[in-house]
Amino acid sequence: MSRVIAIANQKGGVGKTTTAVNLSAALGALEKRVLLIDADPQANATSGLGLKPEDAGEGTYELIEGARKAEELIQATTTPGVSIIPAHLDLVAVELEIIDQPKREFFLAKALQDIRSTYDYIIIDCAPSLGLITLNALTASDAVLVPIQCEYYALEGLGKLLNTIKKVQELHNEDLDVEGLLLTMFDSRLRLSNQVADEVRSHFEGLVFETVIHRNVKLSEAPSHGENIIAYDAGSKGAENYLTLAQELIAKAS
Amino acid sequence: MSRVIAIANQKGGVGKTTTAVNLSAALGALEKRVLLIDADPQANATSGLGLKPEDAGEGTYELIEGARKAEELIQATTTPGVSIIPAHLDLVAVELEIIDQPKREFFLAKALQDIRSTYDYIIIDCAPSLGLITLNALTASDAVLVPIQCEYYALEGLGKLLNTIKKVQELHNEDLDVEGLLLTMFDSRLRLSNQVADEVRSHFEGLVFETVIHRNVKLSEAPSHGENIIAYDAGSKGAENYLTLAQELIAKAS
Ligand SMILES: Nc1ncnc2c1ncn2[C@@H]1O[C@H](COP(=O)(O)OP(=O)(O)OP(=O)(O)O)[C@@H](O)[C@H]1O
Ligand SMILES: Nc1ncnc2c1ncn2[C@@H]1O[C@H](COP(=O)(O)OP(=O)(O)OP(=O)(O)O)[C@@H](O)[C@H]1O
Ligand SMILES: [Mg+2]
Ligand SMILES: [Mg+2]
Repeated sequence: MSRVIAIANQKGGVGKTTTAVNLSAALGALEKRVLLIDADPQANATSGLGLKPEDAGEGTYELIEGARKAEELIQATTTPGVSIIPAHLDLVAVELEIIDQPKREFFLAKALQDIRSTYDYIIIDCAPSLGLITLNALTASDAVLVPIQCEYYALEGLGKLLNTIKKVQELHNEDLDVEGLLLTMFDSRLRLSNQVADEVRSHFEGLVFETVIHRNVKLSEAPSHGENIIAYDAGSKGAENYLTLAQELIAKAS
Repeated sequence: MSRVIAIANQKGGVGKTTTAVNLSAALGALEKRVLLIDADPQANATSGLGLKPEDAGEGTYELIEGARKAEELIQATTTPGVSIIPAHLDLVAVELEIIDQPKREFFLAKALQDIRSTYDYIIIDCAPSLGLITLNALTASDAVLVPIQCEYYALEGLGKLLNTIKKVQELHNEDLDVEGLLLTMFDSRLRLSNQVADEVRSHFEGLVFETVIHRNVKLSEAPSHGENIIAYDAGSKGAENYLTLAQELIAKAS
């Protein structure tokens, strides 16, 4: 059973990378074989798993372009059960390279065909945009997981994102599911947090994960040590939330 | 004296829109004539100033494309001293329209020539990307103001952004200054916040605004009422911080 999941939302700073890194680590801790693909030129997921983007060498750029086979680009990480295809700052250039090519949305899907069966989960961290790299990620995926920050501006973009997902389903990937909407940076003391959470649950009934990721400073400290939350502080609220999310994801699949 | 300032940083969720909206409102409160241009397809600055993006009609798309004169696209807002050219969800399409055209980075600069002298400040809110719309904004600007969230991932992208600004200065706009680096969402109780602030100040001495924007829930509540922070809660820490920032900006210019 291999499931490819894109972590996407064009709104910035909603917790895409934090979810990609820590969900991968949690799935690894639960004995799943995980590959994380960093599809964001900022390369935050690459550094969040302890690699230095400037030293990481070849990665997602070569993967999409087709210059290298996927298995040649996979690197080990210090996180049990998790491998990575890193991003490089030049990744943004691949959009201009493939923009005029036929079937430009399918480059990543094609590149992943041979390695899908090696992993239980392939997690793709996307940039805050709906450009060609993100479209490639959505076309290559079985499902999309949408982190939603419990703030007002984060609500505004949701309709547009779900429209884009519908278009991808119609044009490029009819099997694309919505894995779920994940409430992030939830602070139960704030009225705004509770209002946004209630609104998302009432508008998108059935699509929202039971697990809510609470605001937890340990989650924002961990990347500065190049560690995922389980390695950094396994007893923290953040580690607990992402382990629960991983269990919910696994239970859904069976 | 007219100064065009782009609010830019490819890292998502660092406070670009919050700064664009509330700095504009603060400058307006200090009797300056301000135009806000929403150059982000998410159209958060448009709704932050109380307009509905789906009803806003023509705006930044027509401005960049050259279909309309700038003065035909300017709308009033309920914020004293502040007018707006709104964004529409289709704005993202303009990148594909101008990508093959000569001098594609100069469309916005050309469109603003006639109206610059009408305003003391023109503030451009950018998307979390370094694509063609943001390049147009940097080419059209006298200076760029970079919000930096006091978090680890926000530090990582800084080097790349400053490189991009250097390239724009060399290729398209030699007069482009760095107006300053603005520390945002600072929480004095958090060790991480203080570490990041110290690191930015030591690495970029002389470029960092004295004013620091503190984390303040009122700033994230205001947009859900379509209000800027001064209208929403003039006595809040957020309103105080943005008024101080506006004063610091005005003092720098003289
Ligand atoms: N639950 C949380 N509690 C506290 N801090 C968090 C939480 N989730 C994320 N953060 C912090 O918030 C910031 C934004 O998160 P992150 O970078 O993961 O978002 P993103 O959606 O990947 O951003 P981008 O749009 O730039 O890719 C980071 O500094 C991160 O450490
Ligand atoms: N100083 C602050 N205190 C509390 N909340 C804040 C502050 N500044 C911004 N916010 C909130 O944090 C979130 C991110 O801010 P904002 O949307 O302005 O960032 P952005 O850089 O414009 O994001 P994007 O990259 O998506 O354009 C918003 O929900 C906003 O209300
Ligand atoms: Mg990210
Ligand atoms: Mg914004």
